[in-house]
Amino acid sequence: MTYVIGVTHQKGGVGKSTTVATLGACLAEQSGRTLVVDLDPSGNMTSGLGYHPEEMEKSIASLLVGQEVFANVVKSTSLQNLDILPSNPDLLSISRHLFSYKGYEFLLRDILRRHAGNYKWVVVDCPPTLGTLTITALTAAQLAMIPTQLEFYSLQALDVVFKLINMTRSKTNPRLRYRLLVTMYDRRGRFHTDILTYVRQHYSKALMESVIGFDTKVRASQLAGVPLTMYARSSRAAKQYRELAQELEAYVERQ
Amino acid sequence: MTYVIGVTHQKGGVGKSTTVATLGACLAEQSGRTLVVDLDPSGNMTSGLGYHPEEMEKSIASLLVGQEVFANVVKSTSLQNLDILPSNPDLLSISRHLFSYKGYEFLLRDILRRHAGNYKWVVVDCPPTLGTLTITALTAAQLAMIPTQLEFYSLQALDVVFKLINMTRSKTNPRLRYRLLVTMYDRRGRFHTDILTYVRQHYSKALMESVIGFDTKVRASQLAGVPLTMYARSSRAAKQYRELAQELEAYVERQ
Ligand SMILES: Nc1ncnc2c1ncn2[C@@H]1O[C@H](COP(=O)(O)OP(=O)(O)OP(=O)(O)O)[C@@H](O)[C@H]1O
Ligand SMILES: Nc1ncnc2c1ncn2[C@@H]1O[C@H](COP(=O)(O)OP(=O)(O)OP(=O)(O)O)[C@@H](O)[C@H]1O
Ligand SMILES: [Mg+2]
Ligand SMILES: [Mg+2]
Repeated sequence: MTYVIGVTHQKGGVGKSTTVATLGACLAEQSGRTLVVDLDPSGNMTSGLGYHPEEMEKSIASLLVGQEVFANVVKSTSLQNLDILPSNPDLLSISRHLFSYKGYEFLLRDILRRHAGNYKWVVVDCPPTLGTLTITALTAAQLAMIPTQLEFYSLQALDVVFKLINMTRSKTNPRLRYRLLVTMYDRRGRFHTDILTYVRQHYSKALMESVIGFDTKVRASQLAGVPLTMYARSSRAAKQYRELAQELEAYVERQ
Repeated sequence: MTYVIGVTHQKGGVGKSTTVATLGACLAEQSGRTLVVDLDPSGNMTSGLGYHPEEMEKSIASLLVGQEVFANVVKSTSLQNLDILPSNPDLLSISRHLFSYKGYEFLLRDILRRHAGNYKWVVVDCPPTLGTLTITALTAAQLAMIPTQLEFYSLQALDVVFKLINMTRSKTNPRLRYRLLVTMYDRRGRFHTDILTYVRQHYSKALMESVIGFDTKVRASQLAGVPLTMYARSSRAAKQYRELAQELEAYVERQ
């Protein structure tokens, strides 16, 4: 049974793309065949795994509108057990036209049901807007993972993300659940520590136990276009993402 | 003569909203009457100045579609000389329908020409997508300011921002110029320092001299809903944004 995770947040720069690439790498290493999907027209996640989005002739965009078949779009990565459906700039114009396509919400779900059956995990990166691309990811997912920084702007935007999740649950995907993931936690000073206490109280049931700390190795690995688990295997963030992968496996087994 | 600055970048979390609120406050303090405009449906900039976007009955959204007049939407802030056109959640659905509105690109420009003549500066916040709202801001602006972190994902997205600026220049606003602003510069370690050297060489003519450092007082002021220049007057980032305001004044005088 394939388990699909959609990684979303309207707030920009909270670590969505970093989480999809790094969590995907950890699941591939320790759990089973994993597919990461880049639904962000900016293509950050695609480039973080070593590809150049603007050179991708075939991307998830052509798959969504039925111009390409899955086998021609999916690519292997530098990691065994990890494949990618890459993004490219075409995704921007596709996202604008999807609205007028009846049943667009189910496009990704149907593609994954038909072609991703032999993957244990699928992890989908979303852009920082709650538009059509995010809706197709949430309709396809069993879990919406919401990376969030311990900062006011990130937390303020959570309400509208929850609204979209509830709307998706009632319209296209009744099984959708969600979990928050704290990212870029800065242990220096009290600012983040105080907010973490508030978040643990306020969102207790929905919060992943794993916390991802601030780690400059993340940035260096993205500059190199190499997954963090290869670039800096024993870095703090790589360990924390491995813990997150284990926590997710246990969470899914309990379902 | 009113000078309009649009603050934009497709990359999320680079400091767009922080720059509009803080630069707006500095221009109001040291230069003249300033209007900040929140074109981001998430409303971060509106809340950073102490308002609650979801409580704003009237916002820039109703102004753009002609349902409200300027005088009923504009609000004063806790700072003298600084007014705001706030955002609210309606902006999300407006942004989707603007595409089909002939000449939508000129809506904000025309509103500012008609009603903002007695402001010296107008600074506009944009969402992290290059859609209709960003296009209306770039059409109204003399300068596109692009805050960018010294990180691969931020720099990678610059090409598509430049493309949109060039497109706007040829279609709706021939006078548009652009400048990059380095934000959240982390002086610890070599990672940012090395990239700053590269950026200074690669984008030399387009780079503002002022650099905004990483400063946790920024986050604390946003949690408090108070402009940084009031919340932590002598903080490093407040000083750097004041320097930026001075640099802009000199830049505009040279034009
Ligand atoms: N744990 C971490 N430690 C340090 N830096 C990090 C960490 N996670 C992410 N970053 C950096 O923070 C920035 C934002 O991360 P990322 O691009 O993954 O966020 P995003 O939510 O995908 O952004 P967008 O909204 O633009 O899609 C990137 O430059 C990335 O390198
Ligand atoms: N100079 C700074 N020092 C420390 N933190 C900062 C600084 N500037 C911005 N931040 C923090 O970084 C985060 C991102 O900033 P901000 O929300 O202004 O970016 P943005 O580009 O407007 O994001 P979005 O793409 O979501 O609109 C915020 O939590 C903010 O508090
Ligand atoms: Mg991203
Ligand atoms: Mg913003």
